[in-house]
Amino acid sequence: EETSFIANVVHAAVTCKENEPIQAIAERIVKQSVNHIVVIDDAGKLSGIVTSWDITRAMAEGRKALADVVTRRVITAKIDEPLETASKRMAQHNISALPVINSERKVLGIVTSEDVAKILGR
Amino acid sequence: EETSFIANVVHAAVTCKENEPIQAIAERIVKQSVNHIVVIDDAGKLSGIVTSWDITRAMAEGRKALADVVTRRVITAKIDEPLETASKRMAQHNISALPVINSERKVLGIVTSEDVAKILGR
Ligand SMILES: C[S@@+](CC[C@H](N)C(=O)[O-])C[C@H]1O[C@@H](n2cnc3c(N)ncnc32)[C@H](O)[C@@H]1O
Ligand SMILES: C[S@@+](CC[C@H](N)C(=O)[O-])C[C@H]1O[C@@H](n2cnc3c(N)ncnc32)[C@H](O)[C@@H]1O
Repeated sequence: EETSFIANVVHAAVTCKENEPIQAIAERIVKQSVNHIVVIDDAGKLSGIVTSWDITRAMAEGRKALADVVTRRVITAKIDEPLETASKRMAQHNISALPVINSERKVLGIVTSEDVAKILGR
Repeated sequence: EETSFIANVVHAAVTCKENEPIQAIAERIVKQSVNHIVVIDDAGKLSGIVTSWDITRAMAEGRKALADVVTRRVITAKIDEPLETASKRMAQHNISALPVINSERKVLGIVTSEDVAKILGR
């Protein structure tokens, strides 16, 4: 097996801005059929991540504002790193996606555990 | 690389019954830190699946009853099949988990794309 890199599996991230209501984020998750929404600022830089798990937590805890459920300390990946390293990082943190960013924290895309699992089934 | 089987990665499924309120399911997803809840009947047999994605859809569409969001036609796996086959099935249906059942549809556990991704990072 030759080594896969993030560049081989990364795809466009579905994004949102800080000031969007939770309802709009929930609708985007459903419409785009994804579990992860990357929060970006006006320059396209990473400012957080919100997932269907976070929306579920908002419902479970009766929280209404996006700022209450967004994860700020985001675990990320670089475009040129081996997929194996990124998989280990997801496993270590019990997370199912890594936004891919450049050295200026601009969001280039996202890699999910579903993308990685597809490699095994190739 | 030797072949992995479902038996090597299956783990206990977090379950619920048909008559539980959506709020209780949302709380279980958060408390157990999972994305997939397998719906079982009183004999422990498979009757559906509900995920954090479905809870997000309930919020997006203002649905209140579990019966409105549960997925009934569940794609499953068998304990003795190769993991590669199961990975292909998840990719084909764009889903991130497979309840593992026996010939009587009793739920033995679950395999997620996160479990499969961990194999790559091993
Ligand atoms: C800890 S996981 C538990 C459930 C499941 N393993 C999953 O990934 O959905 C759920 C939490 O992880 C957070 N999360 C997802 N991807 C993340 C990432 N790349 N960096 C930091 N947190 C992340 C989500 O915002 C959510 O609060
Ligand atoms: C089509 S996926 C799209 C988002 C993402 N790929 C994921 O799996 O969460 C979301 C839907 O798949 C359904 N689903 C998850 N696992 C399933 C399974 N094993 N069989 C049938 N449907 C399943 C969920 O109930 C939910 O309605």
